[in-house]
Amino acid sequence: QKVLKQNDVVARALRQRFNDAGVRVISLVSSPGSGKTMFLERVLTLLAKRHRVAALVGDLATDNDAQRLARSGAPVRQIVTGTVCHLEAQMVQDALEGWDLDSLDYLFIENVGNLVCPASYDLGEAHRLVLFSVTEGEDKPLKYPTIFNTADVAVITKMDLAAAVGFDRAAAHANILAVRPGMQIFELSAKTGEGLEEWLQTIESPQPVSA
Amino acid sequence: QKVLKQNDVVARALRQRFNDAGVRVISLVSSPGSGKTMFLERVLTLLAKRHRVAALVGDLATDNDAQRLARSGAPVRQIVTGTVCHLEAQMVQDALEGWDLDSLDYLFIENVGNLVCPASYDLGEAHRLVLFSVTEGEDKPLKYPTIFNTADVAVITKMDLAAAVGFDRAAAHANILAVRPGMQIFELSAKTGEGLEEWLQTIESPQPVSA
Ligand SMILES: Nc1nc2c(ncn2[C@@H]2O[C@H](COP(=O)(O)OP(=O)(O)OP(=O)(O)O)[C@@H](O)[C@H]2O)c(=O)[nH]1
Ligand SMILES: Nc1nc2c(ncn2[C@@H]2O[C@H](COP(=O)(O)OP(=O)(O)OP(=O)(O)O)[C@@H](O)[C@H]2O)c(=O)[nH]1
Ligand SMILES: [Mg+2]
Ligand SMILES: [Mg+2]
Ligand SMILES: [Zn+2]
Ligand SMILES: [Zn+2]
Repeated sequence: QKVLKQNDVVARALRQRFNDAGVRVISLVSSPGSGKTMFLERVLTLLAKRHRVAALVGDLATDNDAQRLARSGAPVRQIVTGTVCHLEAQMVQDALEGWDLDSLDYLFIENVGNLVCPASYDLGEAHRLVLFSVTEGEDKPLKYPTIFNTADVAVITKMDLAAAVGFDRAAAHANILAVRPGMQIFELSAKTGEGLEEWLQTIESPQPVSA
Repeated sequence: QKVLKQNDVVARALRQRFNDAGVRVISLVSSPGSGKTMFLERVLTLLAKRHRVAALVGDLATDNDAQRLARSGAPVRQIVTGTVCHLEAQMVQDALEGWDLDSLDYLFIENVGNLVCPASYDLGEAHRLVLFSVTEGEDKPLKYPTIFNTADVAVITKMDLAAAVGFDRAAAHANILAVRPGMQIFELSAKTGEGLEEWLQTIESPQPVSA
């Protein structure tokens, strides 16, 4: 008898709502400072030209990230979590109040910077990205396996710094595949734009992105 | 009537034990990958020449960090927390089993990489460092205020990369002081060794380091 956590009940209802409205929902998790917001700034700006996009972003304090994302012109809302170190489905549901999901093609959800708790909270998204910057060490997938196990795709960020930090690309890939065999891995730089188009093509393709 | 959390009871007892044994206990918190282990590798190697040092390190999985720290020759133990994203005083007490604290001058405790939960768990340490690398963005103190509020000193790491990432030193200092006025801030690179001696002098000075 599987006891559905309260969060899973709300997440399932959200997923149904998203599917009914035809909104593709993509969430991002990472360590603090791995580059979620900078990545989204680029993605929202590029996608907003061709699609109807919006974003939610969670942080313990400040609305700094929402202000940065709002520069893209897309509707953005900040979820201030206070002391909670992850987003929950209920917070997402509350934050969507008054938004017409039928008028959206994409909704991005940036989670609180944390490589642990966010892994256990389904937000109703169709697709979850785990970002991992070249500056934080190639061992993160081995040390924080669950966040990689519960994501669909890994995105290695800040590739423009790879040479400066002596990033060991083979080790990083091997570590990701050790905890999540077959995981799709993208490499990009939100600063230079390198690699961004390859990832965008996967979400703009006609076939739906499965969880 | 202040209800002491169970953790606080254990932490108080540990602090008493540390004081009685004359061991100076210093803990480190940060985001994943900010450089706690590399900093400690250097510090243990330098201090082991003149003092009796040991270390405990917490991670969800692997003993990678303990292996790296053990290269210094100091006794090191890994605490594998499984799914718990922070260290607790009880884990520290259990890990110290069989160690003779009277034979130590310094004990370092590296916490799990996480800018949230570790702030609420006293480990009995006399001194807590929050590390913050130049690569993760100058806004971290504003977005994760509690971890800065509960630390004694801030250490800005990876200063050798400051120019490459366009690190805004003034903004970082202003943000730290906004959430923790008067906080002592050190800047260093564990890679080049720059700035390390300045910090070491503060812990090797004759007067005890207060919490
Ligand atoms: N060189 C370089 N720096 C980057 C890149 N992406 C982000 N950064 C920098 O990394 C730091 C953190 O970036 P953010 O986008 O704020 O990271 P975040 O994951 O959203 O951080 P939190 O929301 O606090 O968890 C900032 O100083 C950015 O300028 C990149 O592709 N290349
Ligand atoms: N350039 C440079 N890189 C550093 C420095 N300190 C650490 N690093 C790099 O940063 C990455 C992470 O360093 P670690 O020491 O493993 O970080 P940590 O905080 O112990 O990581 P967790 O234990 O997983 O939270 C590694 O790739 C290190 O080589 C430094 O001073 N300069
Ligand atoms: Mg952000
Ligand atoms: Mg470490
Ligand atoms: Zn949490
Ligand atoms: Zn925790």
